[in-house]
This record gives sequence, C-alpha cells and structure tokens, in this order.
Amino acid sequence: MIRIAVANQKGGVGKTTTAINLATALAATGWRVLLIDLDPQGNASTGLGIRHAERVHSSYHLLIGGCLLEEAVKASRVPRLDVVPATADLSGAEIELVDFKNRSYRLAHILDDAPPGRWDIVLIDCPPSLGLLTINAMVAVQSLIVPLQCEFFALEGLSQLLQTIERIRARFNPVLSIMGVALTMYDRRNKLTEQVAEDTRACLGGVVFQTVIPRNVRLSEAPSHGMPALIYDHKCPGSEAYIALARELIGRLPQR
Amino acid sequence: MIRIAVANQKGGVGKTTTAINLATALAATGWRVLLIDLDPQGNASTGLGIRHAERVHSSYHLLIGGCLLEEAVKASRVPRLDVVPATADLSGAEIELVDFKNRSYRLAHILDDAPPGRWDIVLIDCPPSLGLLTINAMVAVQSLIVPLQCEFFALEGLSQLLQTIERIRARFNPVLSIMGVALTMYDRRNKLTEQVAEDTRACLGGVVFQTVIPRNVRLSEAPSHGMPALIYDHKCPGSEAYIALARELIGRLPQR
Ligand SMILES: Nc1ncnc2c1ncn2[C@@H]1O[C@H](COP(=O)(O)OP(=O)(O)OP(=O)(O)O)[C@@H](O)[C@H]1O
Ligand SMILES: Nc1ncnc2c1ncn2[C@@H]1O[C@H](COP(=O)(O)OP(=O)(O)OP(=O)(O)O)[C@@H](O)[C@H]1O
Ligand SMILES: [Mg+2]
Ligand SMILES: [Mg+2]
Repeated sequence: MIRIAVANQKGGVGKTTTAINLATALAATGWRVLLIDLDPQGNASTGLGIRHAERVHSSYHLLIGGCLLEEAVKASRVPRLDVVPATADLSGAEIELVDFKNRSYRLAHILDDAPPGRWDIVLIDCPPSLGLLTINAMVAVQSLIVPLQCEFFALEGLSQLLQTIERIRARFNPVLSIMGVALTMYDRRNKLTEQVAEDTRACLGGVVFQTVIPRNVRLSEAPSHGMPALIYDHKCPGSEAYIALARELIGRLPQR
Repeated sequence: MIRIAVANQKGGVGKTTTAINLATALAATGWRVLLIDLDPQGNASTGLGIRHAERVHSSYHLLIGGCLLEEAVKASRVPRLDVVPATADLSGAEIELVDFKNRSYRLAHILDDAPPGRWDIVLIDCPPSLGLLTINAMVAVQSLIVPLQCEFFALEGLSQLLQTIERIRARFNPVLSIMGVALTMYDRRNKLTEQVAEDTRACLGGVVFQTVIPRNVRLSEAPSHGMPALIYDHKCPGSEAYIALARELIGRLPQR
C-alpha cells in the first residue's frame, strides 16, 4: 500500500481541497483509496459528506487506541474511496499523545496492521502545524504532497517544512521524500503568483508538478454540498486541473 | 493595558495580515502597541521587517522562561509599535509546555509583570490551531478579534472556535469575550462570499464588524517588502479597509 501525506504547516494553502480531489480522481480511475483526516477541523470529512453524527469512531480514537482501523473507516459517496473522519477531539490528542510510548509512531503502527490488499493507496490530510499529528503522518508515510499557495508567506514557510522533513528523515523515517509540490490558487493576472512560482521551480526543480491549480470558486463551493469538486462540477477549471494533477501523480507512482 | 488575541484555528483566513495592519493603524493614531507573534511560522515578525538574525530572544524563550519580556521586545520600523518576534522553535513549545506547572497561564503571568504604562494595548497573532499556544493567548487576554474568510470551511470552524472560547471562559479566564469578527478576503463578485457574510451576521449580529476587508493583492505583496500594507501602499483598498476597521475597533475600546 502506497502511503502519502498532504502536508504544509502554512494555513489555508489548499491541503484539504487537494487531498479530497486527488483521492476522488484516483478512486475514479480504479484505485482503492483510504483518506485519513488528521485535522481537528474535520474539513476533509465534511467535504466528502461524512456528517458529524456519523463520526462515532474517528482518527482521534484510532490514535489513542480507542478503536480499530476497521471500526473507524467509513465508505464515502465516491466508489472505492473510504474515509477515516476527524472530530474536534483531535485537538486534545496533541497533548494526550505526549505521554504515550512511541508517540510519534502511533499512526505508522496502525497502518502496518491494515489488511494487505484492502487499499492501493492511503492519503492523509494534515492540520496546519508541525505538531504531533503532522509528525505522526510524516513518520507513517513514504512521501509527501506539499500544496503551496503562490504567496510570499507560503514561500517563507517552505524552508521550515524542508527542515522538518530532514529532521523526521534522520530520527524516525529514513524513506520520507517529497512526491511533489503542487502550486495552488494560481492567479495568472497577479505578478506575485508568477514570481513565487518561478522561485519555487528554480529552487525545487522537477519536484514541482507541471500542473498548477488555478483559483476557481467552484472548488470552494463544493464542500458546502458535501461532495468533491470533481463530482459537484467536473467540467470547471479547478476539477480539470485536479484531474491533470492526478494523472501526473499516477505517472510518479509505482504501478497499481 | 488592553489585551487582544487575533485567533481562528482555520488556516489562511488573514490573522497575521489583520494583526499587522491593525497594530500599525493603532500606532499611527498614537497608541503604544506591543504585537506578540505566537505563531512558529513567524509571519507577523517577517511582515514587520524583523530579520531572522534579530530574533535572538523570541516568544519561545519567553514562554519557557528563558528570557524576560524586556529582552524579547524589538522596536519595529513603525513608531510606537514594538514586536516580540517568533521563531520555528515555537512549534516544539507545545510539547515542552505540557509538563510545566500552570502551562496555560504562562503568557498571562508574563503580561501581568509588564511595566505599567509602557504600552496601551497588546495584540497577539495566534497560530492556526487550538493547542497550548492559542490557549495561552486566550487565557492571557480580555478579548478576541476573529478574522473570518467568507468561505464554507471557515464558517464550519466558527462553531468549534466558539465552543473553545466557552471552555476557556469556564476553566481559565471568565472575562474572555469576542471583541469582533472581521470578514476578510471579501469578493463581492462571488455569491458564496455574500452568503457566508449574511449567515455570519445573522448568527453573530453586532459582534461582526461593519467594515469588510476586500481581497486585494497589495495586502499579500507588502510582507515581501518587510512592511505593513499601511506603509507599503496606504491608498490601496486593503489599507483603506484596515484603517476603517481600526477606527471601528477604537470605537469599541475603552479610552486610551
Ligand atoms: N484553487 C482554489 N481556488 C479557490 N478556492 C480554493 C482553492 N483551493 C482551496 N480553496 C478554498 O480556499 C480555502 C482554503 O483551502 P483548504 O481549506 O483546502 O486549505 P487547507 O490548507 O486545507 O487549510 P487549513 O490549513 O485550514 O487546513 C477553502 O475555503 C477552500 O475551499
Ligand atoms: N484581504 C486580502 N486580500 C488578499 N490577500 C490576502 C488578504 N489577507 C491576507 N492575504 C494573503 O493571504 C494569505 C493568508 O493570509 P494570512 O497569512 O494573514 O492568514 P493567517 O490566518 O495568518 O494564516 P495562518 O493560518 O497560516 O497563520 C497570505 O499570503 C496573505 O498575504
Ligand atoms: Mg485543511
Ligand atoms: Mg498567520
């Protein structure tokens, strides 16, 4: 099973939107996908239509050992896409996990026990921080997808993220690498966007996906209908960009 | 001294942009302002021109008791505006603070010891989470300013924020209230924006500031020059909106 975390400690850069729409695009092309929502805001769960009443077992219970993976998994409205939903309890998990033995490996051990062949790929939507939840995700996966908003503050955070990846690689997970950096909310009319995109490609080269995700209001409307943009409006520029991004991602993955 | 935290666990909603520009507007009208950067990303420090080399003493050292407030304070380029800068060490503080006695009151006690009359008001820029850093800010202040992006996910987070405020008020800080909710990145052409704004005003009434902050690229260009938008381009729509918001805020504050 391929394991990828969607991470960036900068807030509002498109992590959840990327996780939901890539997961949907992969499921649509035949991959069996598990999406784990590790953000106490639970936006990925909401964006895939999992109501709060259905989140009896969540990623919080999973991390503290209160339930099994199988109990926390919910089928989404998208065929072949399952979700482990998140609730607000998760924001307490960071403090609770501190006293656990192996606190950084909790999620890695849970995924080690996943039934072989049940899913082809797991995607983890991370919160906007570099605390124990994101550390658990980075320890549990082989690679990261880093959504990057083409803005100055987002670029400033990139070096902090790269340092954290080095630290995790050295202390916990030697295979951790960046699968790709996805430029999001790209606005061609704005010269700051072009500047940040150029700087990022100059510094990271081929790691940056060719596909850019344009700013597109349909992407932000879809979650209020509890469905991914790919289902809400698959012809809009945002959906077409995520389908192209998924195709580019598949080109970087081992054969299913 | 008036104490206000700028908080919202949803990422990328304009907390830092609001903290920087309100602090600048208040200083410009004669208030002596202290801005405390409590976000490990250190965006407020960068946006006010504090270089990384100058952050020898930071909010991290302050919280763990490694330095005094006076040592951590730096004058900014804006007259009457001082800054306690932040560094990436702060993301480790959440784990380190767990074992401290009075871990939720660290910042409150530091502000209690501030020399009387040195500043009229302190603003705290919070990270996008509800962990120990934001809890410290909420315990240390009398009120909150909540920037709210007019998007669906941002609205969903509001109820979680209101619950957290109730919890903090009951357990740690009975005076905590919301000074105001500021609608940010407002795009009149987008019907989702109008819908979210209407829902927010219906549910929170007069707590929501009349002034809305429009989406304006000059606001996102200013930090790359290390200065607030009010100085970078004080005639742009973004700056004019923050000047109007500051005037509305002053109307809600006790006399200086
Ligand atoms: N390409 C896009 N065009 C327009 N709006 C977008 C786009 N991508 C995301 N959005 C919207 O911008 C906001 C931020 O995106 P999202 O919530 O996916 O970011 P995030 O990084 O997951 O945020 P957080 O740091 O809070 O977890 C959301 O309201 C989302 O609907
Ligand atoms: N009104 C606006 N118009 C256009 N861009 C804006 C506006 N307000 C903020 N921005 C830009 O949007 C991005 C997010 O804003 P900002 O960093 O202030 O939010 P934040 O809530 O502090 O984010 P975080 O959750 O990561 O701390 C930044 O790149 C900023 O420059
Ligand atoms: Mg998210
Ligand atoms: Mg910020």
